[in-house]
Formats: sequence, C-alpha cells, structure tokens
Amino acid sequence: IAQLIGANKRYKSGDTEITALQATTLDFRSNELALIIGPSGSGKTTLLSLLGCVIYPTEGEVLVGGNKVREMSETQLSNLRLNYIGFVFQNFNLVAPLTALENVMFPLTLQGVSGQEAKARALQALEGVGMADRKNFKPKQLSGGQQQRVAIARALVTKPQLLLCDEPTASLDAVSMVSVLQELHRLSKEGIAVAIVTHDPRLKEYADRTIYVESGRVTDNAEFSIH
Amino acid sequence: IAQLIGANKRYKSGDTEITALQATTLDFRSNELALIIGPSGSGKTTLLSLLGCVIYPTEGEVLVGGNKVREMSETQLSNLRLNYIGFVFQNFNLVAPLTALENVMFPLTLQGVSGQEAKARALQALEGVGMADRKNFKPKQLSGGQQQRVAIARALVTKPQLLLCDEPTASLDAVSMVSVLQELHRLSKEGIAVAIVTHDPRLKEYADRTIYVESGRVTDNAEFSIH
Ligand SMILES: Nc1ncnc2c1ncn2[C@@H]1O[C@H](COP(=O)(O)OP(=O)(O)OP(=O)(O)O)[C@@H](O)[C@H]1O
Ligand SMILES: Nc1ncnc2c1ncn2[C@@H]1O[C@H](COP(=O)(O)OP(=O)(O)OP(=O)(O)O)[C@@H](O)[C@H]1O
Ligand SMILES: [Mg+2]
Ligand SMILES: [Mg+2]
Repeated sequence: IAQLIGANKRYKSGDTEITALQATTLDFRSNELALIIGPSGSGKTTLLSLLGCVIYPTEGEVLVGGNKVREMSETQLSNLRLNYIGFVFQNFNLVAPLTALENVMFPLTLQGVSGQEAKARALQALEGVGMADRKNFKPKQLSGGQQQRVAIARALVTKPQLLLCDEPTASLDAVSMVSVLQELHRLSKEGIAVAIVTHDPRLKEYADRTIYVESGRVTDNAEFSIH
Repeated sequence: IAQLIGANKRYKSGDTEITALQATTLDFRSNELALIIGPSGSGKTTLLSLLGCVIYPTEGEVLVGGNKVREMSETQLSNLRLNYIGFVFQNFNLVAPLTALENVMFPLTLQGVSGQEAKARALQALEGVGMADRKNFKPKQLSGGQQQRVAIARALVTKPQLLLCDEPTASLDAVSMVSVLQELHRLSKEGIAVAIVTHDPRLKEYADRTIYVESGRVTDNAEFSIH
C-alpha cells in the first residue's frame, strides 16, 4: 500500500541543518495495524507526513498505491490524498468556522458525493466516535478530546486504503480510547493499512507490528516497550 | 490560593443550553499537586479555565489569591494572570511568528523584566525542559512534544503561585514526561499550588490529591483509578 525507499528529510533553519529523518526503507501493508513509537522530536510525525504526501523527501522515494509520488502531477497527488489516504493530524486541523458535521462532510463534498449522502455518511461516522450529539458545534465549542474524535471521524468517512493517525488518543480517556482503537483494529482486519504514532502504552495490545524511531533512525518490528 | 464557591458554567448554542460545569465548591492549596481526571467532554478544561480566569462563571464565585474575580477590574485581572497564574493550554497556544526563546521571554517582557534578564531566565526555563538546543526554532518547526515543552517552560518562567496544566504530557514520551513531572512536583513542594488535567495513568504517583469530573459534576479526593 505505501513504501519508503531510501527516503530522508532534512530542514535548513538559518545556518543549521536538521536531519528529521535519516534514509529509511519501509513498507506498510494492508490488513496490518502498525504502531510508530519513540521519544519526542525523534521523527515520527515526519515519517507519517512523508507517507501521507503532506511533505516530500529530501532524497529517496515514496510510493503510495504503487506510484512514485515524485512523478505525480499536483492533480494526481490531491486525488491520492482525498481518495486513498486518511490523516488524523497531531493538532486535529479542524476548520474553525465549520460545525463538526460540516467538517466531516467536507472531504465527501470534495469527492463529489451528493449533499444528502454526504450528510448521512458524516452522521454515521460521528456516531461511530460518540459525537453525534455535538454535530452542530464548532471546534471552539468542543473539548480537546471531542475535537480529536471529530478529526478521526473525518479521516474515516472517505473509506481510505491507508489510514495515518498521529497520536489519535492523546486527549482521550480510557473509554473513548478503547472504542476508537476497536474501530481502527476492525478496519485494519477488513483490509486497510493503519499506521499510528503514539506514546500511549495502552495501544500495544492492538498492534500487529511496532516501528521504533529515535533521532531520525527507524528500527522495524522493534521489541521496544512503551512504558 | 484559589477557590470556586458554587461556581458553574453554562453555554447557549442555538436553542440548546449546555451545562459544562455544575455548581462546584472547591479549594486549591499551596504545597499541593492535584490531578483532575474524567472522561472526554466532562468539564475538566472548563474547571481549569475558571480557576485561571480565562472564562467567567455563569453563577457563583471564583477567588484567586483571596480576591473575588467578579469584583476585579480588567487591569487587576490581567496583572493577576501575568504575575500569579501560569497556564499550559491543551493546544499549547504558542505565538507562531516567535521563536521558542521569544515565546518564553514574552511574559517576562510584559512584566517589565529587562531584555538581558528575560533572555537568561527564558533560556534557563528551556534548559529545564530539554529544549535549549531548539531555542531559535518557530512553533511550525517543532514537533508536537517539543511545542508542549516550550509551553510548559513559558508557564513556569514567571514563577507563578498557581500553576494550571491541561494535559501537559499528552504529546510526551516516558522520559520527557518523567522530567516534566519531577519539575512540577518539586515546584509544588516549594510552595506553589499545581493543578493538572490528565488522562495519563502514569501521573498518579506524583499526585497529593485526585479530583474526578463527570458530566460537569466534581467529586473531590476521588478513589477513581485512571486506567
Ligand atoms: N464554547 C462552548 N460552547 C458550547 N459548549 C461548550 C463550549 N466549550 C465547551 N463546551 C462543552 O462543555 C463540555 C465540557 O468541555 P471541556 O472542554 O471542559 O471538557 P474536557 O473534560 O476538558 O474534555 P477533554 O478531555 O476532551 O479535553 C463539553 O461537552 C463541550 O462540548
Ligand atoms: N519545519 C521544520 N524545520 C526545522 N526542523 C523541523 C521542522 N519540522 C520538524 N523539525 C525537526 O524534526 C525533528 C522531528 O520532528 P517530528 O515532528 O517528526 O517529531 P516527533 O517524533 O513527531 O515528536 P513528538 O513526539 O514530539 O510529536 C524535530 O527535532 C523537529 O525539531
Ligand atoms: Mg509528532
Ligand atoms: Mg480538555
């Protein structure tokens, strides 16, 4: 479903150069829920953003759905992001003037789904994360955990093949966390590839695979424990 | 140091009225580290925002430093927020165009501290959270956990009497979390009142007291376990 081949990421800030991710070769497969763990600032969000075509590698290749991202046009890339990839950002990225329902409908409208169907599917996605009763609230009127659950519903509603989640349970209590993880686990068993960045030890029991990142270096199937 | 006396908070949204927090009487004392736990959307951030004079109660009173907040002028309130209270917001609230160092210096400059002293104290606060090496980076160039640590340094640098933290470790790995909590615990033993909203079971061992919030109702010294 998605691959990195010798892909790295460097940033220039003033006269210093930061290597956020060293050259990495990694494969994400369907039917698999992978956790990405590691210290703060180690490169986890960078890895996820490369896979999600949010940022581009300094060197090396990223392939999604078998296509090299570097060779795709801007239109092909935005179609890929819309129809193939679901992304839950670390800071939610909800659109402030839109209600919870409108935020979840938004990607469906972009896909050309009719207003009526978009509303029904968005409502169903909000119910799945326990947020139907707050559908007419705007992000500013929602708690941190409620905003996070709306962001999760928005990433799931387009039925992506590749689901990338950046700390999706950081603002959630144990009950909400379990219901979100059960849903993500169910989806991965139905065929999609799920990658989750987390510091939360509670997530270990849902994972098929653990990837460890430290100072930009990636170790696959790490026996590291999240403590 | 801070008290709620029969304080509640209601929001009107369209024709519905939401009670974010029911009438609550609660006291926060110096030399104490209190945890505030409870499900997502239960009213924890609302409770913290009332104490921090970020929002005002619909009914009842909030007292900080012995003064009724309702009877204070705008100038007295902004002085109270600047000199008495430190706040770590759930979404960090860093000022985007400023570097990490400038963000931490900002409250000191408002207090009238000289540029040189402000820089030295800000640098020390950043070192305390392991972020001195990223002092010239702007929030967009920092990872989630790095931004969170800068927000913690900014709340500590003014040496507040009352420190209010909303999920201060949600984006932190175990090592960063331990160093932040040890610092908060040390400060509470030196005399300040610390209140921390969290879903993180790892924080239990640092707490003197646990306050449980559910559907706007507050139970003090709750035997609830964070699991
Ligand atoms: N401006 C607002 N208008 C309407 N309702 C609001 C507003 N702000 C908060 N609420 C509601 O008040 C309730 C409590 O919110 P609060 O942010 O205190 O929850 P919380 O316990 O901090 O949750 P979390 O753990 O998800 O951060 C929520 O149900 C939320 O929808
Ligand atoms: N635009 C940028 N410019 C410069 N450096 C950057 C930029 N974006 C990220 N970095 C650096 O790259 C490194 C990796 O960041 P990344 O966001 O991937 O970390 P992370 O593992 O997700 O951390 P956290 O757990 O704190 O969210 C960090 O040290 C960060 O300072
Ligand atoms: Mg990150
Ligand atoms: Mg909150």
